[in-house]
Amino acid sequence: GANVIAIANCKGGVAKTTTTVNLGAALAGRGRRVLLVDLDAQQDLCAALRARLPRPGLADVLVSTAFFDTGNLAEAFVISHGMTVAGGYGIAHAERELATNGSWENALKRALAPHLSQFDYVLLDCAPSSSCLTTNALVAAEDVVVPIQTEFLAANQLSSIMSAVDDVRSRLNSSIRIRGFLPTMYDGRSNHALGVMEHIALQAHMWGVRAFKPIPRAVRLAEASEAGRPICQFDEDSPATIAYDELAGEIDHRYQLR
Amino acid sequence: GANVIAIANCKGGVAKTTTTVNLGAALAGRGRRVLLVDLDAQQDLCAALRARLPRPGLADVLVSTAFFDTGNLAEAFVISHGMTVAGGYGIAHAERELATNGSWENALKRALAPHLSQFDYVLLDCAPSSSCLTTNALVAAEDVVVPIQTEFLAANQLSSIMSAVDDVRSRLNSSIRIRGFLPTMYDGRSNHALGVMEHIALQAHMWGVRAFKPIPRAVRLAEASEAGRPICQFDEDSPATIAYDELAGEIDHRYQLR
Ligand SMILES: Nc1ncnc2c1ncn2[C@@H]1O[C@H](COP(=O)(O)OP(=O)(O)OP(=O)(O)O)[C@@H](O)[C@H]1O
Ligand SMILES: Nc1ncnc2c1ncn2[C@@H]1O[C@H](COP(=O)(O)OP(=O)(O)OP(=O)(O)O)[C@@H](O)[C@H]1O
Ligand SMILES: [Mg+2]
Ligand SMILES: [Mg+2]
Repeated sequence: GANVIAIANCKGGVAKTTTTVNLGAALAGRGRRVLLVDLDAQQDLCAALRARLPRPGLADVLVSTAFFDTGNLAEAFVISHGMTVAGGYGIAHAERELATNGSWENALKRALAPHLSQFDYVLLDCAPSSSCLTTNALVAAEDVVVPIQTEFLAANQLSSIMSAVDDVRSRLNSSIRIRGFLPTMYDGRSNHALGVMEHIALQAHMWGVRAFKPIPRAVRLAEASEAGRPICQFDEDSPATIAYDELAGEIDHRYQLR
Repeated sequence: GANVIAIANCKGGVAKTTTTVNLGAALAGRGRRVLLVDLDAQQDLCAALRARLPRPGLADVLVSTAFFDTGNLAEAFVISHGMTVAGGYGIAHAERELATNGSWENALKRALAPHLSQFDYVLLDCAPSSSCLTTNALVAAEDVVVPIQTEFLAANQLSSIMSAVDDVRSRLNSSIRIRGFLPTMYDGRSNHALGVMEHIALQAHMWGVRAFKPIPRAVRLAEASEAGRPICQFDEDSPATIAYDELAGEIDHRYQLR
């Protein structure tokens, strides 16, 4: 079945959505079957791909899975840029509903299960909080990729996501692993960024996880979101296209070795 | 009493914390008595000022206010760079506790009330989510300043914070006003940013709120956070120092006219 990867970090604005879109598109470009799941109430992933928001959508399926053990995630599937996307209205409402139900932590895992054989990769775009849908993502995932903006405040806050993963590992999903820290928005000309990169590498070493090669700062990524396309379909020569393709190659290589 | 202003936007990484620190410091530089409240579980505001995290702290006071109507916020006060800061450990825990209690929405308002006469401004740094502490901030505040990164995804998502404010206005705090949209990380050389600025100005016009002059992109802001200082005490010639001082002048001027 599919390799389910959560793209998560409690810090806001570190390129979780941008990484989900562009890592996904680079994997799809290599012929892999990719599902992207938009777990953020603001539906930024769907906005960045101009993907239609279906009714019923992801939120409806999660609630009906948690409460009645019914619901078919395929109803929330929309095809966009060679990938499948699951999103929709009502995420904030679903979060409130789920939090009142006993077995809410594995609603996403149960909703995904029947569809895993159709995909090679499932990427889960998390909101910047340790809310119940982020917990759902960590329960459903085998791996976590943690994007970290190469600036002081983002690099200073790794303990939040690491303790959220530890907590889920001890209670709900013993096999979850941190696939690696992904430095983002990296500008090698800035001493500040160089210092933060060293800090990230040190943290990766201490936690025993990989530090991926950084994604360079590139305004083309924001322009690509505005155009509703992944960077590899917007500007194939952009350093960001190359960087996300290299990341896809590294993720894919490890997966094939399994 | 003090003018209580929430610095809020559900989108992550738009400069909420950076604006709270630097607007606060610019107001303090004008002789105003300023309290900053760190409502984010990651305590980025305290990290950006290297402010000590007291025990008991803000989280303890909020829980004891909500459950037992006791607790003294002054216990969580720490003096830092000419301002008072209220923060501390356990915010994520307090959020979970508060959400289970009936009258949780006004815990912050009640905790602040006895201390408002000691300050001219109280700035509330919100987390990037519409969680119960963000609701607490909107209940306690008279005004909201909405920082918006001048990039597509951030400008595309104004409806989340606007509907959160509308909801609080209709149910819990009829006098809350949007003071304005504050464009941040603005790079005038980029066509993308120019287009987004126009979009923000249009949105401000549609919602009938002010669009403040943009804060320019300046890596010195990240360097200042790393040094644990506000920008006006780190690099007084930085364009960001001047921009936050102009914002303070505009906010302060209006307050004096009241
Ligand atoms: N490598 C990069 N270079 C330049 N800009 C980038 C890069 N990666 C992301 N961005 C831009 O930074 C902003 C934040 O990225 P994004 O929205 O993906 O972060 P996020 O972690 O998903 O945010 P949130 O916490 O709100 O979910 C966006 O405007 C995006 O276009
Ligand atoms: N005008 C600016 N120019 C350049 N960098 C900036 C500017 N304003 C903020 N930053 C940097 O952008 C990053 C995000 O800012 P900040 O953490 O203040 O945002 P936030 O909205 O509080 O994030 P969160 O959603 O996680 O609370 C930080 O590294 C900060 O130093
Ligand atoms: Mg996002
Ligand atoms: Mg912040």
